[in-house]
Amino acid sequence: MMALRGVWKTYHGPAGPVHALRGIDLTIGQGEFVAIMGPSGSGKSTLMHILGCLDVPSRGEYVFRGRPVHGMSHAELAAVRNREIGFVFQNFHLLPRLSALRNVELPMVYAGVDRRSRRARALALLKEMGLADRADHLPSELSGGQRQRVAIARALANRPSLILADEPTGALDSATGRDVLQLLASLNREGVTLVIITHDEQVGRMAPRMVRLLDGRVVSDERQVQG
Amino acid sequence: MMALRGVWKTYHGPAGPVHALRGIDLTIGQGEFVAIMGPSGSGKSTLMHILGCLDVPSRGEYVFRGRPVHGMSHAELAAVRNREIGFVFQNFHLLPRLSALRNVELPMVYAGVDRRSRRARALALLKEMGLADRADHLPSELSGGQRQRVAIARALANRPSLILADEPTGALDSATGRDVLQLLASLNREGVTLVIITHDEQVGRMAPRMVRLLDGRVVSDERQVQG
Ligand SMILES: Nc1ncnc2c1ncn2[C@@H]1O[C@H](COP(=O)(O)OP(=O)(O)OP(=O)(O)O)[C@@H](O)[C@H]1O
Ligand SMILES: Nc1ncnc2c1ncn2[C@@H]1O[C@H](COP(=O)(O)OP(=O)(O)OP(=O)(O)O)[C@@H](O)[C@H]1O
Ligand SMILES: [Mg+2]
Ligand SMILES: [Mg+2]
Repeated sequence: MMALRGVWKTYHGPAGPVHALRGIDLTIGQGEFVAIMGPSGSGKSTLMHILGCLDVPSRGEYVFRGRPVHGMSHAELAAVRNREIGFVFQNFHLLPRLSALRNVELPMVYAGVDRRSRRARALALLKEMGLADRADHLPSELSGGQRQRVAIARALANRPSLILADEPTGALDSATGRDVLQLLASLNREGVTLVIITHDEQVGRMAPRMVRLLDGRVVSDERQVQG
Repeated sequence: MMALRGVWKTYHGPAGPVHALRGIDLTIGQGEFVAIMGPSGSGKSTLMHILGCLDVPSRGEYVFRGRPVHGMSHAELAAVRNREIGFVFQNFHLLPRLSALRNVELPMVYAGVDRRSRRARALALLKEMGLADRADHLPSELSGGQRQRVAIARALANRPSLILADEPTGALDSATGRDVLQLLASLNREGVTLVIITHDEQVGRMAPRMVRLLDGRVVSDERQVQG
């Protein structure tokens, strides 16, 4: 469903060009569960932004569900992201002036879901994340791990067919992290495509497939026994 | 050097009072290395803000180096923080319009260090963090783990006698995380007091002393064999 071919991403940094991705070939099929690992700075978050149609390659092609992404208009890309993709960003990107509840409702607002249904769904998701009693708190009134869980709840709001999660358990204690991962794994068993960036080898081992980056390149791409 | 007695911290949240700390008794001596662990929302970051004189208890006392903190003026607290304490915050709190280099220099600017010395020290710290070639990048032009390392470099800038680090390796791959922890452990061997909040049991085991929080209380406080 997603095919990157010869993808480069170059930033024009203050000290000269930074080639964050250097010729990535990667195909991920519908319903797969892929872990992406690699050292800090190796290009994982950049790769996720391209997979999620949030950014465009500097070179190469990205075909998403049979459609070349560079051929899509801004409006089409925004619609694809809203309806089909759930994002958990490395630094959450919650809206600071909206409560946890409103943050989780936001993708449903854009998708045109009626008020009653989106409120019910947002509350159910927060409850699943153990945050029912934090629904009205602003992000600044939440702990780091609580913000991360709000970001996860928001990613699931529109029941996306693809979830891109950048270190979704980074701020969580192991018990809470395990609950979150089991929820994501169960969504994958229902057919949701799941791509998780992680620094945690234990988390990485849960996926049937492991892609490792180094300096903007794929250095290994392997099936693995899950454990 | 730091003694909390009967410390409560109550936030007035939108859904009613939240008792983030509920009667904390904790004494940490000069030169100790303490790990603080506990579930998401258990009060760890709140505890760190009180230890670091960034916030005041709602009830109870905090004596820092023999001086009751509630007796200090704003100016005195700011001076203590700047000269004696290095903070690594859970969400980094880098200034978005300053480069990595300038962010690391900032505590030294406040401490009155001359331009040449602070630039040399900031560059040396960034080099130690593997970020020499990112000195002029803004935080938005850095990866998550690179921002974390800039935050760590900044915490060390004024050679503080106390380092309070809230999940300092959360965004780092294991190799980079290990390097950072070894640097912090070596500072502790030189006499720096080190308090690390972590969700990672492996990181926690590196400290000779482990304090665990649950629902705003200390539930265990133990010497442990380091490993
Ligand atoms: N806007 C930008 N301008 C210049 N360089 C950038 C920019 N954004 C990212 N970079 C650089 O691109 C490289 C890849 O960044 P990316 O965020 O993809 O890494 P990552 O693998 O997610 O790292 P981490 O594990 O630390 O989160 C980094 O070296 C970073 O400094
Ligand atoms: N400004 C605030 N108003 C209301 N409640 C708050 C506020 N700040 C924090 N809280 C609540 O206080 C509790 C403790 O927060 P704290 O950030 O200390 O937790 P933590 O142990 O660091 O969690 P994590 O591991 O997720 O970072 C949380 O339940 C949080 O929702
Ligand atoms: Mg990243
Ligand atoms: Mg915290």
